Amino acid sequence: TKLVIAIVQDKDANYLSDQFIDQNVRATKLSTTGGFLQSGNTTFMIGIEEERVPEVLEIIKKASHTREEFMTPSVNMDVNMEGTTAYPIKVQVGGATVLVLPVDQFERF
Amino acid sequence: TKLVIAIVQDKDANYLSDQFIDQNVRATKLSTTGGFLQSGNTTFMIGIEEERVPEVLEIIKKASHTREEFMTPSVNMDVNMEGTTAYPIKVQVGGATVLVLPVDQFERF
Amino acid sequence: TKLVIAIVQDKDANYLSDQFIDQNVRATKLSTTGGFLQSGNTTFMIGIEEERVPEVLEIIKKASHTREEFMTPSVNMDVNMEGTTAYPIKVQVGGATVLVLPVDQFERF
Ligand SMILES: Nc1ncnc2c1ncn2[C@@H]1O[C@@H]2COP(=O)(O)O[C@H]3[C@@H](O)[C@H](n4cnc5c(N)ncnc54)O[C@@H]3COP(=O)(O)O[C@H]2[C@H]1O
Ligand SMILES: Nc1ncnc2c1ncn2[C@@H]1O[C@@H]2COP(=O)(O)O[C@H]3[C@@H](O)[C@H](n4cnc5c(N)ncnc54)O[C@@H]3COP(=O)(O)O[C@H]2[C@H]1O
Ligand SMILES: Nc1ncnc2c1ncn2[C@@H]1O[C@@H]2COP(=O)(O)O[C@H]3[C@@H](O)[C@H](n4cnc5c(N)ncnc54)O[C@@H]3COP(=O)(O)O[C@H]2[C@H]1O
Repeated sequence: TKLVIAIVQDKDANYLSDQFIDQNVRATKLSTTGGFLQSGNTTFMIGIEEERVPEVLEIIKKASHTREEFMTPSVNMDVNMEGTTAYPIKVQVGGATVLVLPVDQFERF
Repeated sequence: TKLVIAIVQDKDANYLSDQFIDQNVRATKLSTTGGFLQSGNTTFMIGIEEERVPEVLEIIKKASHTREEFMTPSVNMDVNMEGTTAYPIKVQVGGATVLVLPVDQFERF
Repeated sequence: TKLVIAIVQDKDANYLSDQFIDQNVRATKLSTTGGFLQSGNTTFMIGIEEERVPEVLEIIKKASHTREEFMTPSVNMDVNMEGTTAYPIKVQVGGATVLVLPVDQFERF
């Protein structure tokens, strides 16, 4: 057994949870805070057989890797009533930091 | 030193905490969420001398193992005023998932 | 890479966070509860290169070691209006419990 610790953005946490359920990966979720931005994020703790670690890392990567998404900034109606066109802009979202720890003993009571 | 991580049901957490105090086991508690049921549970982190690990696992097992308890379902009085008899039913409660991790260094400042 | 887990008092957490930012130490914060006093404290999780572990322990030690501070107890004005003199008293504050765990694999996605 290994313990996988994955720190992801809140916005990717629910999708990642669903992926774990689909792939029968048991997990526990913690509400955490980023040291730098001081904003909320989510940490998963996953006890998993060693031979399934690559599969779990692949699930995390697909569900929460850093990527660019187009976002249309919310336009403040007061600014310009003449039919404002809000152009979509590219922003970076997501990202996951993952640690795999050795486990001496795993028990279920 | 080893780090024991124990994930237990909220309803067993206080009793387990008391047992740790009685047996002089130092512990830190985290509020966590189950990946599958998405409901709250409790995770303990316990830094303990290696030779006391079996004792700590025994305390966790006794305090929070999966067991059947009789529960009398709360009867809604509106349903049937003719002196309802609520028969006790058997339900499964408790359960603990425990990981023991190796520790390279342990310090108190 | 190693995983440093540091449990400190809430009152030292912000100062320690700032020190980590100054020294470019990446960290994640958890709100936790002490097993004995059942009061809130803060746990940091820090994934760090092995050669920087002594430096991180030194930062934690300086920012949150057990020390004596003078505190002037808040005097309840109702008690004695004749110009109460509240003498400062020495109290113990701070303290950190730190575990360094081995890490098999570290990834950023
Ligand atoms: N080695 C490690 N150990 C423990 N936890 C770790 C870690 N590396 C990352 N994390 C956790 O993952 C979150 C996202 O990190 P990421 O590197 O994607 O995204 C980071 C990074 O792009 C940037 N950042 C963080 N520290 C920085 C620094 N000292 N200088 C410049 N940028 C920084 O700010 C973003 C948010 O950082 P924040 O601390 O709020 O939130 C972090 C932190 O909670
Ligand atoms: N894919 C699946 N298919 C069918 N049934 C499933 C399932 N995943 C979970 N269950 C069932 O649901 C219960 C609650 O799981 P949950 O993930 O909410 O809450 C879990 C989770 O927070 C934690 N946990 C269990 N195994 C874990 C692991 N390998 N790694 C990390 N956390 C684990 O302990 C809690 C209780 O686990 P426990 O095994 O006693 O009880 C589990 C199990 O009986
Ligand atoms: N059985 C006992 N008998 C007499 N006094 C006791 C005791 N257990 C704890 N104490 C005292 O109470 C303080 C607060 O403990 P608490 O468990 O609430 O809060 C603890 C706990 O959350 C964590 N901690 C300490 N040692 C730990 C360990 N080995 N494993 C996990 N968490 C630990 O660090 C916090 C501060 O610990 P610290 O040692 O500075 O300070 C401790 C210690 O001085």
